[in-house]
Amino acid sequence: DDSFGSISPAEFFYRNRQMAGFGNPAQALFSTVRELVENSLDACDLAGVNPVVDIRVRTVAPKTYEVSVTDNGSGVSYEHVPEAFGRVLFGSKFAMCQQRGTFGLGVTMAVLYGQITTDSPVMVETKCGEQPAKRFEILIDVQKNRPVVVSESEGEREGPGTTVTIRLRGNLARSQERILDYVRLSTIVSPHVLFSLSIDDSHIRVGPHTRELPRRSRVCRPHPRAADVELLRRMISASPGIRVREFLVSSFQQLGTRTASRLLRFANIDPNRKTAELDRDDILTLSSALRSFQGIQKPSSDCLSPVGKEPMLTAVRSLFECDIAAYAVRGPTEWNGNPLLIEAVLCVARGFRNTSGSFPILYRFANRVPLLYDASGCVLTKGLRETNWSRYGIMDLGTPVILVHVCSTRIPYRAAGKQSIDTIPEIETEVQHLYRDLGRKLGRLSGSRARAARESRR
Amino acid sequence: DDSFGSISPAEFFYRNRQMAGFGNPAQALFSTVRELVENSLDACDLAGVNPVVDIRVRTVAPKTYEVSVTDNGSGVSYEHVPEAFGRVLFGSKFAMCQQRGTFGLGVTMAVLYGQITTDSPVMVETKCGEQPAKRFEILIDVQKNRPVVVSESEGEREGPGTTVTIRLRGNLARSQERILDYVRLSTIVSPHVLFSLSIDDSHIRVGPHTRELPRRSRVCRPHPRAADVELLRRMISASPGIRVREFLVSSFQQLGTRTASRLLRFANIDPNRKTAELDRDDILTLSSALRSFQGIQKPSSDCLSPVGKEPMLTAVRSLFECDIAAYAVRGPTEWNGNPLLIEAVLCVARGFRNTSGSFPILYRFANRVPLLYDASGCVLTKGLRETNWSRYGIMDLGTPVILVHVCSTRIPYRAAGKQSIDTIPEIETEVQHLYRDLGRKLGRLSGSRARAARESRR
Ligand SMILES: Nc1ncnc2c1ncn2[C@@H]1O[C@H](COP(=O)(O)OP(=O)(O)OP(=O)(O)O)[C@@H](O)[C@H]1O
Ligand SMILES: Nc1ncnc2c1ncn2[C@@H]1O[C@H](COP(=O)(O)OP(=O)(O)OP(=O)(O)O)[C@@H](O)[C@H]1O
Ligand SMILES: [Mg+2]
Ligand SMILES: [Mg+2]
Repeated sequence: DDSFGSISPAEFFYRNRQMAGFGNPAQALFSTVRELVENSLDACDLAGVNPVVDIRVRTVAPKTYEVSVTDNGSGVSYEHVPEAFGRVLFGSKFAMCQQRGTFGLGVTMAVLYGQITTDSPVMVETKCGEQPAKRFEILIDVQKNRPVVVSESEGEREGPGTTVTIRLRGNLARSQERILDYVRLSTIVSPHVLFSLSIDDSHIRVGPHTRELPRRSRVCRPHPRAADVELLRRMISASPGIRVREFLVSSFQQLGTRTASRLLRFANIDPNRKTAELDRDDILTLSSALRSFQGIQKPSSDCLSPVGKEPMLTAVRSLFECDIAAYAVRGPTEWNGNPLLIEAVLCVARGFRNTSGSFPILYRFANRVPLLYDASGCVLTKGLRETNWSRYGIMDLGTPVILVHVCSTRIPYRAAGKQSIDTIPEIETEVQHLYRDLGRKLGRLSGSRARAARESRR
Repeated sequence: DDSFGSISPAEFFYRNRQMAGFGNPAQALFSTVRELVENSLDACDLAGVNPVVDIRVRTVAPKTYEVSVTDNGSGVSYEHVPEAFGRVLFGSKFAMCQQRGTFGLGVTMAVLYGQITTDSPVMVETKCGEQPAKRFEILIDVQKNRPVVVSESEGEREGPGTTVTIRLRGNLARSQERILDYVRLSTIVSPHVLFSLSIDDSHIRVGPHTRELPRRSRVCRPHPRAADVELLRRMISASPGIRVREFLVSSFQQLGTRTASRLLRFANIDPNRKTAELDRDDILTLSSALRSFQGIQKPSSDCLSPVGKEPMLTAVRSLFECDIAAYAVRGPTEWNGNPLLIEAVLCVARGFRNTSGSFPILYRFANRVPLLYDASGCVLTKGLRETNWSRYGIMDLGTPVILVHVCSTRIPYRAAGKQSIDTIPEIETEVQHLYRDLGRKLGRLSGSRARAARESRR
């Protein structure tokens, strides 16, 4: 009875850190690198610069490493640094637009893991806008889910950007390959980034493959398909005094006055009633109508940030030796009202070990991030296995390689480590269509190439 | 910049409900049943009664269901009912002993899902100890992660226990089979329970297979292997004024005075120093010593609750038509200091479709709960595929079926839906040993049966 109590979200993720990708030393080292790199890339998107991301992994003791990631992004403004790094479920990426970060959890998990394995605080050096550069050392009070600022001092950096340094126990021998793959594959979906990766004495540079910066994703209004009862109630309490038709038009995307009128007629709700007057049955009816009415356009793609055909093909060709390559895209559409677009490249590559599979080799990406673990349960892998690739005549061309990139304002990850996407029906459908489109496109390309080869031999 | 903020844990799991098993209507209906049933079974364990659990799923509208689960367990005391059902990360099961519940999340997710799909509050009727029966209707304020008590009134039930009723959108056609499997398989690991399951007009009763009640698991002190820096610091701040050797002996299990003295000598720490005087290097050294010193016994199994050989074999034989069956157990041992035991039955069953696999059919269980989703990434499935079953001569005996039950004070689930166990090295090792033990045992049993058959034919 006095056994009842709460735990903080930090305590939850401390106890269950394997759900966030910190369950064993090898994966924790990988997750630390990827959480820091993704924050740097999001910050560079904000800053609108040609991103330069420098990653250093240095062995400081047996199975103990210092990971340091530096970027020329927007920096973090001071009043937010302690909570950004020392509080779980705190961040700047909760709005509805495509970004790599989404939970306000990632870097704090790395800080937590470093702290529990080496008792070291995170070191953050950042310069934001006109503020002078500052340096912080931060620990996390896990039970209270709040930061402990160990020290705060002047920083040395001259331009805007951030360096984050974490010391942790890991297993470099078992995660080095994956860290290398992560950085190389990141250039497929962030082809405009210059990555520098140093692991002890080895050093590589990858990218950029393109100079052009991607268009920034914008925050969009929710789409009608997103209107479950909870969301609808929140939107109504934000606009209590207006008429329901004006409420719909001003609160949702893709709802003009005429469509809103037809929807309200379909739902049998008087368009002139005030939102505050809607009772519980009206709200249920309206929610149901918004999610089933057929006259509504698909969402706009302003809030998404796909790589696009030319940059993605260029990046794939820089990374792989491709004979032929095809690009296809599905969307923008939506899943539960979240804008969704899926793009992919299918190519025939040389230089792979002879893989006697009946499927192409699959590389998965979501919101401009490579997914390297937990492939077996991912919707992208399931779709791969359910596609009959041999009918396109591509399985005997060489090694087919498919790189799939899912873009959404919300990715339905299966766990907080963001390595695998849930089998949501709408996403499954789009993936299946996309794979078939790609199979046909590459089949035609290879067919015409074979014909051209025969022509030239005559 | 004003984009910085926090979200509550309820908001986190609202946005990411697929991580908790509520990503689509079919799985949400299943998850609602399982979360309620597991709470009922934990409550019956506390009450020390022969459990009677009544489950009703009733279609109330197209794809809309009322799920109601009734138990004769301990009940929920009133002051805690609102938060138990209307607050995420609030519960009574955070202590270190084996229980089905662990996060303080499950029923609140079902309440949340019911609320956002049907706008209905949960209905809880409960009687706890000498308190009179009470009935509550509760909604959850998702953004603030706190309950909203819609109504509170007298209840009708006469004996201790609880009924929880939730209305939600689901997809019964696609989850009915799994709900039936869940209830039947629950009798393997909770063989003392009487389950009554009604789905619209159909009704089944399953169990009990045994009358004897399981021994209750007890809360144990942490094992030295659990002493990461965070845990050690917390334990030290709970005992600041005592000498470090006494601290070790009183705070940890399996550490007597002699072993503690040897460990402190190994760590080069004076046993007479006060814990409050230990500096940061001492704490790091002590943590490392506790986790590597070789002279410490494995944990006690008091905090665990395995089914045991006879009850498990009895239950398997009641559910499956088995020709031969073998039981094996590994442990108690530990993973990251968490006490761990794994038991399993391997049998040759009749009545299965001819499965031309190279592995036995696998049924997975953790802490007396069947795991029915996400098999592909689970450590139990991985171990199955890595075992060479044919060498035991059992793959041609009929349909081999293996039922594996992992018991621990903490199960490293891969996601909050608790359907799949992470590949933690210590657990992987125990699983592999267990499968081989079982293969040999069943091989010998079948060999001796074959010999007996030949003898009787002469
Ligand atoms: N290198 C950086 N440059 C600028 N801001 C940063 C940087 N690293 C972290 N931040 C800020 O700290 C916040 C918290 O980071 P954290 O990784 O915990 O969450 P997130 O990136 O928002 O989401 P996720 O958990 O999905 O990674 C971010 O939202 C961002 O505002
Ligand atoms: N049928 C019941 N009988 C008695 N207590 C109950 C019952 N259902 C819920 N509770 C109480 O409500 C609390 C919250 O339940 P909830 O399912 O959210 O969390 P949990 O069971 O502790 O952990 P988990 O999230 O892993 O299920 C429980 O800890 C328990 O104390
Ligand atoms: Mg992040
Ligand atoms: Mg529970």
